[in-house]
Amino acid sequence: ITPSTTIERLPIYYRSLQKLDKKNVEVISSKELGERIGIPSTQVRKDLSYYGEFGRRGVGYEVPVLLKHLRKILGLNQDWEIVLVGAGHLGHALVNYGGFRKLGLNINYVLDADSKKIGEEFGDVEISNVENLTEVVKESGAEMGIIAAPAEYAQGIADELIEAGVKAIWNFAPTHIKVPHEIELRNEDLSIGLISLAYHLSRK
Amino acid sequence: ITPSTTIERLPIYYRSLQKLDKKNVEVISSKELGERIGIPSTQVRKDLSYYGEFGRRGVGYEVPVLLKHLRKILGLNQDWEIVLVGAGHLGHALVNYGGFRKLGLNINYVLDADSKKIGEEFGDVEISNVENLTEVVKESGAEMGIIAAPAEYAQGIADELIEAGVKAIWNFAPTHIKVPHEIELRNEDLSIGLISLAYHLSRK
Ligand SMILES: NC(=O)c1ccc[n+]([C@@H]2O[C@H](COP(=O)([O-])OP(=O)(O)OC[C@H]3O[C@@H](n4cnc5c(N)ncnc54)[C@H](O)[C@@H]3O)[C@@H](O)[C@H]2O)c1
Ligand SMILES: NC(=O)c1ccc[n+]([C@@H]2O[C@H](COP(=O)([O-])OP(=O)(O)OC[C@H]3O[C@@H](n4cnc5c(N)ncnc54)[C@H](O)[C@@H]3O)[C@@H](O)[C@H]2O)c1
Repeated sequence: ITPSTTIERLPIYYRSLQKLDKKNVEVISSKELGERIGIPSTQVRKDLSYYGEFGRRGVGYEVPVLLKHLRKILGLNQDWEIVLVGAGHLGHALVNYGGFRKLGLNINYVLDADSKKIGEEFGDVEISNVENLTEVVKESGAEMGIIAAPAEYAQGIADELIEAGVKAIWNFAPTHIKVPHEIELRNEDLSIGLISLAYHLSRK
Repeated sequence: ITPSTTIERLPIYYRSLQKLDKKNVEVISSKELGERIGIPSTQVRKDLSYYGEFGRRGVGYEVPVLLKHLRKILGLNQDWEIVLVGAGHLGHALVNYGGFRKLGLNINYVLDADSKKIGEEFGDVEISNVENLTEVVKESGAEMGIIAAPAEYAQGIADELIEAGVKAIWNFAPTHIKVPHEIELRNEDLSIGLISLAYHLSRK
């Protein structure tokens, strides 16, 4: 069983390897990969060793091969249907962002409660009425939901998403939501980014 | 010198302790704190020990005391002036989000290139013309800049921010920007959140 912190790092390795692959870099050492992403090379080797023998001592990792393995491990070999709830500023930025689609992470359904927004175009998607959440989730077979609505509605939205069959939730609302333990939940707190900049600046 | 990964975890401890403090929890063990945030208790104790003797063996940490120390360590004892460049969807979500201000992280200046947006109200802030970036940064004394503009403009914006005196940059544009090594740079990639959900789901 991989410690949860390794799982947290894998997507970071993946992103970095993707960029290297785009630049046609064929081989990379754990030292150099680690330097690029600020992770000690010992940790890089340890993390990647959980999943198999990828590297060659003294040489490093073959980028295209490792990328292929990571894609499989990370579940990126398939397309994922994602339902977004909350067609506000944050929701718009998420739907607008091309980076997700490139990974097969498709936000094809957007739901909102505001009658002025329902029926509007949002990126390439039409905003649906959140009252139809259950049908939308069932018909799309969406397994992932994103909560980008105000905090006071987050728990209710989570409950409905899970009831309808969603297995993983990405929550941006600044509140603790409760989900059954078999549901994957990730709370995104963008303050962490600003706080770590404040930390570094205050040390100068 | 603290390893960079400890620095990455400190804001997470801080957030968790803040919530505990709000609920008037007085003491917490490294085990329980670790469980709340998915970090092994050994790591929690190791991380916090870099900064002093905060815990008491067999008892744990006094929440208000630890919070006060972390606030100082993280540079949150002061207010920070922040300039945001790119008054789009993402920019709007960041300015809208109350969580930053509560930490003394104040996005008081927003700049854009679109003449239709300049002069518009954006949260409690008026959008300024990005052509005035240098004056805005100098007059505000802003030390942090956020880039929420399209990728093709990110490097140019970063250069100007740094030239004007900004010391730290939070970059959301999906591109690698180059900065002098004394400048703090954090690239935010929200794909990491979705990828880790895909990972967990694909393992079920
Ligand atoms: N976690 C972070 O770091 C972070 C950063 C920015 C914003 N946020 C949070 O993300 C959320 C959205 O922020 P925003 O700036 O886009 O806000 P917003 O006000 O622009 O958008 C919220 C949207 O949710 C809709 N909505 C309200 N109740 C709903 C319901 N019951 N069902 C469906 N839709 C509903 C609204 O009509 C609106 O379109 C907020 O909770 C905010 O605090 C979090
Ligand atoms: N890193 C991530 O995970 C993530 C997620 C979402 C969005 N993004 C990125 O964030 C950026 C903004 O996304 P968005 O959805 O808000 O886009 P948007 O198109 O809504 O907003 C971009 C804004 O930047 C302004 N702008 C363009 N050129 C400028 C310049 N030279 N100076 C100042 N302002 C300028 C535009 O007028 C517009 O208001 C994009 O680069 C997007 O790829 C990243």
